[in-house]
Amino acid sequence: RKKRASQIMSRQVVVVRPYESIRDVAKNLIKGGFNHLPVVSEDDKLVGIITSWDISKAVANGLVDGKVEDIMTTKVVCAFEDDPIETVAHKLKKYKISAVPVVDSERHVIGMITSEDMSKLLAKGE
Amino acid sequence: RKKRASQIMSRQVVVVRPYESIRDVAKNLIKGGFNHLPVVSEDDKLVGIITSWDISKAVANGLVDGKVEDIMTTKVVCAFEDDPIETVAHKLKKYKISAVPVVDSERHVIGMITSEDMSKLLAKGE
Ligand SMILES: C[S@@+](CC[C@H](N)C(=O)[O-])C[C@H]1O[C@@H](n2cnc3c(N)ncnc32)[C@H](O)[C@@H]1O
Ligand SMILES: C[S@@+](CC[C@H](N)C(=O)[O-])C[C@H]1O[C@@H](n2cnc3c(N)ncnc32)[C@H](O)[C@@H]1O
Repeated sequence: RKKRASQIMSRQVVVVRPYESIRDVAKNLIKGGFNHLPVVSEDDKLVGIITSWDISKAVANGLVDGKVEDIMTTKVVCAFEDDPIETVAHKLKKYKISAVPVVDSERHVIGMITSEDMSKLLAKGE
Repeated sequence: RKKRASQIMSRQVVVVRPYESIRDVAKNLIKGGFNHLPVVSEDDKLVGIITSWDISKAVANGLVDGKVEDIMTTKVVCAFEDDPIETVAHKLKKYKISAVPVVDSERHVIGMITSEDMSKLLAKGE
């Protein structure tokens, strides 16, 4: 009965690398229609997260010609596949964030949960 | 028992005008720590919405030197004070958006609800 992260996470996750340009990341967000992108290293391990908020910050500071690694957040709040939904919601609330990557024991990204996914659980008929 | 929009909306809403610059809007989003800003006319009526996603789109298209009215969304999905929470969640899901302004009968903005506010309702202890 109790829903877990694996049941609501999106599994088709687009990732970016630290050396990519902010402009290319912006194009990825628009093409995908989402706001968050996990940043992974050469061996596909999670090393950061970059969001449309970070890109807005780059605009505010006149830094849009930079790279992902210049503006990404490195201390990433994550979720695990079998986290109960209440735990995921608690993490979003505590850190005032709108998405958490779901990682496996080796820190590979296996999914993404956004506050929009959480809100869908409250929509009528759910 | 049934929660309504008025109970979870934030009431301190920062608004912007159509003629303001994209750079100034970005500064507003960063200062406030949020992603959405309602756009209002001279007589404080809702005429659009601009988000960090729109700013990312401006970065993708090389348009960051423009104005709010160049990139804002004009057909705004809104909520009303006595909308049940399920209705608000349904609107967010249907239009694939992460926030709705709450307006009164004269289209004045009296609050804002984000998918983060919705997600908080699922956090343990709620
Ligand atoms: C603190 S939030 C404030 C705005 C809004 N609450 C949101 O989440 O977009 C924005 C910052 O949170 C960071 N962030 C987003 N998701 C994160 C996560 N899962 N772990 C750590 N930081 C994250 C972003 O990189 C960005 O710098
Ligand atoms: C379609 S969503 C896709 C990304 C993500 N779901 C989000 O909401 O940020 C992004 C677009 O939705 C628009 N938008 C956000 N809130 C809206 C609302 N309440 N009514 C109409 N459009 C809205 C923004 O202006 C932006 O152009």
